[in-house]
Amino acid sequence: KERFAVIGLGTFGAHVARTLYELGKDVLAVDFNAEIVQAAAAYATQAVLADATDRTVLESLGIDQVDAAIISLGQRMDVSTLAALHVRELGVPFIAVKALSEEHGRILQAIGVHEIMFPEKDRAIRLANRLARKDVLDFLPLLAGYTITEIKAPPEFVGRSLKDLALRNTLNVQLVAIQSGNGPTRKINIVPSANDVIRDGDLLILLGEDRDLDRLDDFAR
Amino acid sequence: KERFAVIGLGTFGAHVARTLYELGKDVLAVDFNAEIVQAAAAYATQAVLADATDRTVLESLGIDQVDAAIISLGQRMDVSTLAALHVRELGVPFIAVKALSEEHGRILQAIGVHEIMFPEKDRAIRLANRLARKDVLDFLPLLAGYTITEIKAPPEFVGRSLKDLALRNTLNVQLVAIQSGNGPTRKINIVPSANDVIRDGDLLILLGEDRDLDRLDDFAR
Ligand SMILES: Nc1ncnc2c1ncn2[C@@H]1O[C@H](COP(=O)(O)OP(=O)(O)OP(=O)(O)O)[C@@H](O)[C@H]1O
Ligand SMILES: Nc1ncnc2c1ncn2[C@@H]1O[C@H](COP(=O)(O)OP(=O)(O)OP(=O)(O)O)[C@@H](O)[C@H]1O
Repeated sequence: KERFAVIGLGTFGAHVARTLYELGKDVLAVDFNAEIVQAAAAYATQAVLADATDRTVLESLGIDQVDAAIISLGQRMDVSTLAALHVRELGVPFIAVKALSEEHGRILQAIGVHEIMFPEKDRAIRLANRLARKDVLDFLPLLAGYTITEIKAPPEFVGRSLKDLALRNTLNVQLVAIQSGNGPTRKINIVPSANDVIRDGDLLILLGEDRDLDRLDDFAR
Repeated sequence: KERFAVIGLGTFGAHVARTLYELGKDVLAVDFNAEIVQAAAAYATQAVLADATDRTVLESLGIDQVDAAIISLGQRMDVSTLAALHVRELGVPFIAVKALSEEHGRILQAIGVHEIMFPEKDRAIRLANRLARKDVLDFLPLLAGYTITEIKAPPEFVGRSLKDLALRNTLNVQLVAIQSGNGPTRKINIVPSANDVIRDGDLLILLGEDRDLDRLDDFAR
C-alpha cells in the first residue's frame, strides 16, 4: 500500500493529506503545531508532532520508507529547504514542495526536488490576465470565475472527436474554437461541431471556470 | 483607463498587482505592513499603507472609483470579510477574494463577492489525485537487478530521435520516459515513440543494468 508523508499542514498540506487519506492511501502527517496535529488525526493515518528540520526525527518516523513526500512549511525559506534536503537525503523517490518564490524554486530544483508548485502565483496571474483583457467576450469576465483560455491540444485529445471527448461533461469546459495551422494556412473553426476531430498541433480555445481550466493544465503538461 | 485595487499584498496579491501593472493597468496597492508597501511601489501605480478594515480610509483612497478590487488579506476571516463588505458597500462592480476555507467562501458569497478563489486547495487536490494514480513507472523499479535512473540529455543526444539513437541496441538501456521543462511547465513523455527527438535540457529516464548505465555516465559528462 502506498505511503505518503505530508510535511506541513497549512491550507495546502491539509488538503493534500485529506485527499490522499480519503482515496484510501496511508498518510503520515507532520507539523510542529500541536493544535494542527490534533486536528490532523481526522485526515491522516498517523499525525505526528515534529520539527521537520530535524533529520533524526524524520528518520525515526520512517520517512525514508514513504513513496512520496509533500512539503509545504510556511513562509521561511530556510525551514522549507532544509526539510526538503533531509527528505532527499533519506532517499524518498518523489518530493513535491510548495515554493515561496521563484528563487526558492530554483534552490529546490538544485537540491533535487521533483515537483515545485506556485499555486498562489499561478492563480493570481490567471486572474490578473483575465481582468486585464478586452475580449470579444468582454462581458464574460463579469460571469464570475469564467475565463477564455488557449491550450495546445494535449496528446490524449489528438485524433478524437468532440463528441467522443465530451469535454463539457467530463471536464466542465466548453470548446468554443479550434485553431489549426498558422501563418497563411491558419484556420479557425468557431463553435466546432460534434464530429470535428482534434489534430496534433491544434490550439484549443476553451471557456470554463478557472478551477476547471486549472485541471486541464495537468493534461497539457 | 481601468483602475484596480489590490488589497493585501501577500504572495497572491503581489502577483496580481504586478501582473496588472505590467499589463499597463492603473493599480492601487494597499497593505498595512510598511515594508510591504514600500516594496509595492515597484509594481503598483500607487502603494498605500492602510488598514483594510477601516472603511473611512478605503473611501478616502477612492476605492469607490475602481473597476475591480482583489482582496487577499491573510489568515483572519474577520479581517478579510470586513474588507470585502466595505468594498461591496462602496459599490465596486467586481470583487475577487482569496478565501481561507469553504465556509469563509460561503460568507463571502452571501455578502455579494463575485469571485472566490481557493488556489492552495485546488492545487493540493490536483496533486493528491495525481499521486494517488497508478502510473506505468510504478512497477518498473521492482525488476530485480535493474535500475531506473535519470540523466541529463548528453550533448551528443540532443536533436536526435530515439530511432536514430537506438539506445537499446547500442547501449543496452531503454529510455522509458523523457522529462522536459521544470516547475509548473514540466512535462513527462512516458514510453516515448521512435520519432521523438531529444531536446537540450531534457531529463532522460532510463532502465537498464547498472553496468550499462555506468557506461552512459561517460557520455553524460
Ligand atoms: N519546522 C517545522 N516543522 C514542522 N512544521 C512546521 C515547521 N515550520 C512550519 N510548520 C508548519 O507548516 C505549516 C505551514 O503553513 P502556513 O499556513 O504557514 O503556510 P504556507 O505553507 O505558506 O501556506 P498554505 O496555508 O497556503 O498551505 C504550519 O501548519 C506550520 O505549523
Ligand atoms: N487589516 C489589514 N489591512 C491591510 N493589510 C492587511 C491587513 N491584514 C493583513 N494585511 C496584509 O495582507 C497580506 C496577507 O498576506 P499573507 O501572506 O498573510 O497571506 P495570505 O493572503 O494567506 O496568502 P498568500 O501569501 O498566499 O497571498 C499581508 O501582506 C498583510 O500585511
